[in-house]
Formats: sequence, C-alpha cells, structure tokens
Amino acid sequence: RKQVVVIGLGRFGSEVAKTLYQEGHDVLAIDNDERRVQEMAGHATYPVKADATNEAALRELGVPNFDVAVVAIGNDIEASIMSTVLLKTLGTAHIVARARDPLHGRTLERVGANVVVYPEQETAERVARSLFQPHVLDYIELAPSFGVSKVRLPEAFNHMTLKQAGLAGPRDKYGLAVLAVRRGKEIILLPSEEERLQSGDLLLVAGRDELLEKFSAS
Amino acid sequence: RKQVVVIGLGRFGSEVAKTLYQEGHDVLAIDNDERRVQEMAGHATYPVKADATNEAALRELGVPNFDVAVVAIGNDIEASIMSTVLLKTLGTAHIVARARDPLHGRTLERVGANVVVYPEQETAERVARSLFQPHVLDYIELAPSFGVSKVRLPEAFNHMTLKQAGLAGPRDKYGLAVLAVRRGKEIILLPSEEERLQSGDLLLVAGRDELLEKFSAS
Ligand SMILES: Nc1ncnc2c1ncn2[C@@H]1O[C@H](COP(=O)(O)OP(=O)(O)OP(=O)(O)O)[C@@H](O)[C@H]1O
Ligand SMILES: Nc1ncnc2c1ncn2[C@@H]1O[C@H](COP(=O)(O)OP(=O)(O)OP(=O)(O)O)[C@@H](O)[C@H]1O
Repeated sequence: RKQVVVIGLGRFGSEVAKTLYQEGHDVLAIDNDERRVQEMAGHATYPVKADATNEAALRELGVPNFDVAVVAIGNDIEASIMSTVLLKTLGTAHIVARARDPLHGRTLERVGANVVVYPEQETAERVARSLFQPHVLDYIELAPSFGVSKVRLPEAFNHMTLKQAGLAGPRDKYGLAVLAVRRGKEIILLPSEEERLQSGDLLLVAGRDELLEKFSAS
Repeated sequence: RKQVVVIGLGRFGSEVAKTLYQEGHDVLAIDNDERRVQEMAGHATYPVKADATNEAALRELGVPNFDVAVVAIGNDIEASIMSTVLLKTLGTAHIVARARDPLHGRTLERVGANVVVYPEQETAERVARSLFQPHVLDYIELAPSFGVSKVRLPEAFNHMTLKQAGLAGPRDKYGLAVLAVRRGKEIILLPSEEERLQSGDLLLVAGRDELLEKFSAS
C-alpha cells in the first residue's frame, strides 16, 4: 500500500488517480477546479481543491510526506513546471510528469521529473502502427526490429497444427516462435508443434518485425 | 502503401499522421487551424486546411477515395461526431476515432466508428500500473490476471543460472516461464535452465500477474 499525490485531474490525471486507488493505494488528488475535485469523490482517498503552484498549500496538505507524485497538468506548461519544482523542493523521491511536447518534457526532467510521459503521442504511435495490422492486438519490443506480438489467429490457419501452419519455430516457414496460445480461458505455454490451432486462438509470437507483419497479413 | 485521412492535428492526430507518413503511407492531414496545418509541412503527404464537418469540403479533397480515416478531434465532441458521420456517409471502410470519455466513445461507435481510442486514459492506466514496478518495462495481457512482462533483471539474480534463480519454469520457485532473454544485441529464445543471467539482461517472463509482481519486486 503506497501513498501517491496526483496533481491535475483531467482525463489523464483522474484515470491515474482512479487506477491507483482501485489498486489499494492512498491517493491525494489535487486540482484547483472545484468541479474536477467533486468528480473524484469516491475515486480517490482525498480529492482536494488546491493550487499546486502554491507551496504553502502543498505543505498544508502533507505533500512532503509523499514519496511519489504524478504531475498530470497537460496544457498549462508553466503550472506543470512550477508544480514539479515545488514537489522536488518538498522532497518527493519519484516524480512522473506528463509533457505536451519534447521541449516541455526536457524542461520537466531538468527541474526534477524522474519520468516524463507523452500520453497522446504514445497512443498515436500505437494506433498508427496497428492500423493496418488488424490481427495484432498488442506488441512488446524485445530489440530494435524484433518483438513479441499478441496475434489473433488468421482464419486461413484454422485446424492446422503449428507444424502444418509453418509456425513450428524460427527455422520453419514463417521464421516465428509461438511462445503461447490462449484458447478461451486456457493458456498453453511453449506449445508443441503438434498443437492444433483453432479459430479464435490468440497467439504470442516472437520474431523479426517484418516476419511478424508477413504472418499477420495472411 | 495505404492511404489514410487524419482529421485533427493536435498532439494525437499530428503524431498519427507523422508516424503513418514515416512508414511510407499516403496521408491527407486535415485541420481547420492554419497554424497546425503549417506545422505538418514535410510530415504528411497533403496537409490541408479544411473544416471536417463540411461535406462539400471533404468531397473536394477526395475523401470518398480513402479507405481508412482517423478522427483525432478530442475536445469538440460535436465536430468529432459530425465528422465521423460524414466519413461514414462518404463510404470510409475503417474509421478510428478518439473519444473524450465512454459516452462520447459509445456515440462514436453508434455513428460508425469501427475503433474508439482513449489516449489519455490508456496511458494513465499504464503509468499507474508501472509506478511501483520499476523493473517492468512493458506488459502484454494474455488472459485476465495472466500476462507477459518485459523485465529488467533485478540485481539480486546477477550471475545465477535460471535454475539457481528459481526461474526454470512454472513449477519452479517463482512460478514463471522465461520465454526470452535479451543481452545487448543478442536475443536468446526459450533459454535453457543452465542459461547464466547477467546484470543488464532483459527478460520476457510469462506467468500469473501476482507472481510477476513478486519477482519484479525482488
Ligand atoms: N496550478 C494548478 N493547480 C492545480 N490543478 C491545476 C493547476 N493548473 C491546472 N490544473 C488542472 O490540471 C488539470 C489538467 O490540465 P490540462 O490543461 O491538461 O487539462 P485537460 O486537457 O483536461 O487534461 P487531459 O488531457 O488529461 O484531459 C485540469 O483539471 C486543471 O484544472
Ligand atoms: N471541424 C473541424 N475541422 C477540422 N479540424 C478540427 C475541427 N474541429 C477541431 N479541429 C482540430 O482538431 C484538433 C484537435 O482538437 P482538440 O480539441 O482535441 O485539440 P488538442 O487538445 O490540441 O488535441 P490533442 O489532445 O491531440 O493535443 C485541433 O487542432 C483542432 O483545430
């Protein structure tokens, strides 16, 4: 059970606060917009109206006692930066701040943010990359040009074994390793090449990105 | 090489357009704010100033010829919905729309959006979940409570074999399967239990979420 202060309760900040609260942590949720504070009722431990660029207000709220803070102010660059400076001054060990653009992000790092996130840009890249790969549900990069994808089985492979499908390993037709298969509620780790695939299966597939693309385009 | 129309060039839309353009696709990037259109110069095939709620303007721009559209208007709910309705009318086969909240999202689906995304909320959940798991760099859910994490090797396991570390498989101490190890530029798929781990290694680990948490908290 940890204690986190979240500053700024727009879409990003309120969702951070709600998720942390649901995970059982103590969340002090700050915004200077009364309406946003009220919307957090029941979704955070302490929703409170305050100006996060006011050092006295932050001290009064006990912010020096928090180890972790998330600065979720996205548009008001000045408030985002000043709030981060204050958190650093008050001894916050770990600060995650959201930035509008790379210059804003670099500035936040300079004044003490440990982690900078770009919510719109991150999601945009995911959307752009998945736009023409409807079978690919998720992806982790393991190395440049090499990753692991969660892929919906293309219809063409229904009823084939991994071997028949050319998916029996990196030396097989598609050059991919199927690390797991999820079928309904069941998870099959490291399936054998005799595993018979079924429509609706989700596959965890590792391999070079261009090979993954060829396979998911089937 | 595909053709995509992106409507709305804020942080989300401009990044979608830029990413698609860099991947070699043809991108028609529309915004009714002249400044935003100019910022796209060199980053999209055709950056153009237009009101996306104006059917005649969209026809004139050849939008009926595009199969895929991304509606990236985040704040003006009315414009977002009307633009989606128009795209549907003009025959766009696949529409991805960004929504401000679930009600907005449901409405977009009703009027023809095939996929709805929530950039701020998606990133917020990722940030909240990774806040207290500094070793976990990425995660794919395979089933509820079961996933695959990309994890930085905790220092405590430096120089141990997978077997010595208790990571030799789901029946071993940590109950996890190590599917791959990345060491520098090298990727070892399905490592043997004799594989000796080194500080700096990235592990692809599969298992129940609470077991993953125990391991990454080491
Ligand atoms: N000095 C401040 N003190 C406290 N809260 C602030 C301060 N300045 C801005 N905020 C709050 O930060 C929140 C997020 O600000 P932002 O300008 O990013 O709004 P937003 O676009 O609604 O956010 P999102 O993109 O997350 O939906 C707002 O609710 C705003 O009231
Ligand atoms: N009717 C319209 N026609 C064309 N463009 C529009 C229309 N309405 C809004 N836009 C554009 O959509 C873009 C995104 O709008 P939004 O209100 O989400 O701004 P934003 O907060 O800057 O976006 P982001 O969160 O992606 O940074 C803006 O650049 C705006 O000019």
